[in-house]
Amino acid sequence: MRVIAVANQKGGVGKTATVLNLGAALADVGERVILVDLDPQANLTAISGADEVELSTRDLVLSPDVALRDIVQPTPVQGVLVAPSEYTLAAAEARLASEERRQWRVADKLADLAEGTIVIIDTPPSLGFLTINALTAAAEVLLPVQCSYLAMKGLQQLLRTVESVREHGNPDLRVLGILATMFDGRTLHAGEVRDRLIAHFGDQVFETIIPRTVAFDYATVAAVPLVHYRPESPGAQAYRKLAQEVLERGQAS
Amino acid sequence: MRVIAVANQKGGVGKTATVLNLGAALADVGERVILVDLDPQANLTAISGADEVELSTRDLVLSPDVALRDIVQPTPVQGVLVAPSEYTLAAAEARLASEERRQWRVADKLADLAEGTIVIIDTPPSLGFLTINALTAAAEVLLPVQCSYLAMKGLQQLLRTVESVREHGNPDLRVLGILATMFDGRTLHAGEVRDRLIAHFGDQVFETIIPRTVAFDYATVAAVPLVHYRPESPGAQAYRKLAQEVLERGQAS
Ligand SMILES: Nc1ncnc2c1ncn2[C@@H]1O[C@H](COP(=O)(O)OP(=O)(O)OP(=O)(O)O)[C@@H](O)[C@H]1O
Ligand SMILES: Nc1ncnc2c1ncn2[C@@H]1O[C@H](COP(=O)(O)OP(=O)(O)OP(=O)(O)O)[C@@H](O)[C@H]1O
Ligand SMILES: [Mg+2]
Ligand SMILES: [Mg+2]
Repeated sequence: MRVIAVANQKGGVGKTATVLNLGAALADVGERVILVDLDPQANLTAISGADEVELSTRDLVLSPDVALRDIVQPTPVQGVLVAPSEYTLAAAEARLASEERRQWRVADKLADLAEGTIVIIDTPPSLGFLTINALTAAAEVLLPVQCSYLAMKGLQQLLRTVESVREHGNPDLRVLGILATMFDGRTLHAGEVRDRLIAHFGDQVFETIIPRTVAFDYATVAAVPLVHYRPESPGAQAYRKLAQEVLERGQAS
Repeated sequence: MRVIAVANQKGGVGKTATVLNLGAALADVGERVILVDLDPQANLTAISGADEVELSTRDLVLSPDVALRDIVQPTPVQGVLVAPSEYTLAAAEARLASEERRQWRVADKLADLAEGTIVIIDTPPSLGFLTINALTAAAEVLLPVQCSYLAMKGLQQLLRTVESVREHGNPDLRVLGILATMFDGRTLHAGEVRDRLIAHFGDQVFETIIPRTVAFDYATVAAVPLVHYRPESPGAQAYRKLAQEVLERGQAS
């Protein structure tokens, strides 16, 4: 079993698009995938067609009796289940403010999954309680990074948070990789930023580059991952290539 | 005096770029501007060159004795001051969890500003404590909206939050306007989304459209607002036009 958190506190850098499309691409090559929505804004949930939510990740986090199998729902993608969220998840942090093991809530619920399952966790644009839960539950973290200047600054703080989670309870957590997203090939700027990422982080940076393309928005409107909506588009091909890199890096460890 | 909150819980839709460039464009036509950073990620603070922060919005929110004049710093833009933030602001919410008037912390500190000042508040990508403080302190809220499908969904929840703030303590709060940002003119999609915004919200939607252009990233690297870094670029012209609309809408009320 692999548990991968997708995290970056900067907003709108492609976390949700990555969880959705990486998940679909892995399922398309035979993997069993569970996508866990830990963002109260529930974008992943909405695009996965799971808007009628009875039990959600809010219940998973707050109620000891609720297991992951009680909340998962099918998605339009064969082989992909989703554990949906809803906006009441935002109140979970305050409800758990004085509780024991508050950062282990998600980890405890992933303990007894079937062998060979790949869990991918979507996180909100913050380094708060929910993201810490995701990082504590995961063995691997994938960092989508938009190729812009602000993204580099945020990455340093994000990596400090990853280090802090390793020291305070999850020493197994490692960086699966850094993914250049929303790459605008028409400009020099994006390439310069990615070069700087590689200079700094070497082969932690995935070879795959996710191009900026409007096809992602059309796929969102259709509530279908781009890898299914337009399988031959550059964005879809990139996420299939990412899936291969993720599988290879999983075997190497 | 005018207090304008810039808010949208979706990440990366141009909140900070709008605060920065609208503020600079207003100062360029003679207005006195204070930018207030209420985001613990402190992007506005960093781009305003205020990285050496002693007292910040965290102290403004937590300490009764700290006034706005104690924390504001000059910026590279004549006529624009910044009230900087830093990541410790993220802990403020938990510190105030049981306090009285916790949503009035910023409002109380804006009470005695000079006539004619325009305060613009930058907010984090969430509908939590800090955004509620901004909406409670402001008389007007500007909503930057990226022209994509997810943006429309988020807008409804954002407007419900605005309504809730009006009912629970700030009946003066009104929507100053809805701003189409990161508009990709090369595609049909952006225009369709903006048409839908206008169909739904009529003349709440600003006439100004902020185009998507890589010049914003170059300006960020230079730590200068685009309206100063490349005054003749389409993005700079758009924010100057927005400043005019903001001034006109202020007189109408
Ligand atoms: N490669 C891409 N090219 C163009 N648009 C993209 C791309 N990836 C994602 N998008 C779109 O950009 C917007 C932001 O992407 P997404 O929601 O995946 O980011 P996020 O990091 O999850 O945002 P948040 O921080 O708000 O959760 C969405 O409308 C999405 O459809
Ligand atoms: N019109 C535009 N065209 C191209 N890039 C832009 C534009 N406006 C902003 N950007 C860039 O896009 C990124 C996101 O913008 P910005 O930080 O202003 O959004 P935000 O809503 O404040 O994000 P967050 O939710 O993380 O606070 C930044 O790197 C910024 O420089
Ligand atoms: Mg997301
Ligand atoms: Mg911002």
